[in-house]
Amino acid sequence: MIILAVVNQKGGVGKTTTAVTLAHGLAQRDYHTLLIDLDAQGNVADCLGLETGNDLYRLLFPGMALPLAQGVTPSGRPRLDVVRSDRTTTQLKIALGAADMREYVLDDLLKDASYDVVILDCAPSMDVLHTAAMVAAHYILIPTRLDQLAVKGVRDVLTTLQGLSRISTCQLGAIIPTFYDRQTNESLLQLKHLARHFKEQVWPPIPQDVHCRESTRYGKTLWEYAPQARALLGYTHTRGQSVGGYIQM
Amino acid sequence: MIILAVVNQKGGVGKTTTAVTLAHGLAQRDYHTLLIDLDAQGNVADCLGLETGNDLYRLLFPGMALPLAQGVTPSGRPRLDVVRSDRTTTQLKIALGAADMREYVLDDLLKDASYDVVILDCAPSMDVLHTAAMVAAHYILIPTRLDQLAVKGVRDVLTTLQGLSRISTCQLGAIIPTFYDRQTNESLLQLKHLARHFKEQVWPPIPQDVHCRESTRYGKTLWEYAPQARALLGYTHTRGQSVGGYIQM
Ligand SMILES: Nc1ncnc2c1ncn2[C@@H]1O[C@H](COP(=O)(O)OP(=O)(O)OP(=O)(O)O)[C@@H](O)[C@H]1O
Ligand SMILES: Nc1ncnc2c1ncn2[C@@H]1O[C@H](COP(=O)(O)OP(=O)(O)OP(=O)(O)O)[C@@H](O)[C@H]1O
Ligand SMILES: [Mg+2]
Ligand SMILES: [Mg+2]
Repeated sequence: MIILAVVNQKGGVGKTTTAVTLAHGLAQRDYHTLLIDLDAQGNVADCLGLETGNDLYRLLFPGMALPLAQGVTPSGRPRLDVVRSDRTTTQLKIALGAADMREYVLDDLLKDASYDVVILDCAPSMDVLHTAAMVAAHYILIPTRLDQLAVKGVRDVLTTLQGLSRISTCQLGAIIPTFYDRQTNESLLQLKHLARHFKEQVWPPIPQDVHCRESTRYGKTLWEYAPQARALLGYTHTRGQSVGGYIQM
Repeated sequence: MIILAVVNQKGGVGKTTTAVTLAHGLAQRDYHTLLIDLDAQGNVADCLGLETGNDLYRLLFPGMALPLAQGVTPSGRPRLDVVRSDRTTTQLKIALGAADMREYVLDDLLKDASYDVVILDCAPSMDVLHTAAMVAAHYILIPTRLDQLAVKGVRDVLTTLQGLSRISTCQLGAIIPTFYDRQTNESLLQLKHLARHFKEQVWPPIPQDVHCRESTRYGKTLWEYAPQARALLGYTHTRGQSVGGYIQM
């Protein structure tokens, strides 16, 4: 079983879009996948067209600790299960703040899980669940918009990861540039800046694509709503080979 | 003195851009303005071309409580002072979590302040500083992208505000649609949806404008970097009158 955490303290960079698109993509390729929402906004459920719910609260609240199987919600897509969040996740974070061994709550929850892949969608803040995700995960994926503040967010995540090295073996999986817009200079400039610093850890970019916003409105994943979307297939170059897009995953 | 809090739990909707642009705009119109960064990312300092710093930590850490005047940093622009944040703001939040009367820390800090306007830039998370900001503020401004998840964030903020009515007299000031892109249907659809629900509390939109990202790279405000930027002046209609943009504030 592989555990991936999708993180960036910077907000609105495409964490949830990446987590949902990746999770459904893997489920379609026969991987048994669990997607866990660690954000009180409950956006994972919104993107899948589900009601938000207190699954995470019921699974992790100190002293309650339900077995994983009792807290999981079917997503309505084959081989994809979900642990939903809602406003109760804010209460959960407050309660965990004072609990012993709080960094290991997700590690413990997933110990006996029987999935091929688990994907953790993090909130845009350095909180107790963010730390627990980086302790439980094998790799982190860092989506980033191509702007100065989001790229700074990438460095912040890597600093936090280094600070956890005594209790976590998690490594950087990939940096995923999102909202890539070929027309503007600024995108290209920041992409070059990322590639210079992080070299092959930077994946080809995900194009800016209005289908992402539209699919959320219909509660469908990109694979269901617009299988030909640029955000999935990337840009096609003159030689016919395509670069970027979620399909490269 | 008027205190405004710029909030939306949804990330990347333009909170910091709105807070910095508004603060500098007011300072240029002779209002003595204080801008406080409540987010551990420290993006307010980045947008003003300053080093991030632990001003907020030194002002609010339980038991330390420096007087406001000793924690404020000059912004380098006339009539605009700043209280910066950095990673220490994360430690501050943990310490405040256990403190008595934590909801009033900002109210107490600003009691004797001698500014015309104070602007609070909030992090994208429902934490102790977020609550304290909504207790200290007279009005909240809610920037929102024109997509389903950010608009849901607007309703979340208003639910939180209602929940605080016993300890706060803060009211909704305005909902500010950002990243408005006339070409896409999705922007128009969500704008109409907002206007239907919130009526005259929705301000004319702020156009999508690459100058926002570029100005951050140079550490300049929009007023300094691109005074003719569309995000400032809005769209000009055929009859010559302009709609939207930060200038309407
Ligand atoms: N490549 C893209 N092109 C255009 N829009 C996108 C793209 N990726 C995501 N979006 C849209 O941008 C908005 C923000 O994305 P998303 O919610 O995934 O970011 P996030 O990092 O999870 O945000 P938060 O920090 O609030 O958790 C969503 O409405 C989404 O549909
Ligand atoms: N109207 C706009 N058009 C284009 N880009 C914009 C606009 N407003 C803000 N931006 C850019 O989008 C990015 C995100 O904006 P900003 O950091 O202000 O959002 P935020 O809500 O404060 O994010 P966070 O939730 O992380 O605090 C920044 O790089 C900013 O320059
Ligand atoms: Mg998200
Ligand atoms: Mg911000």
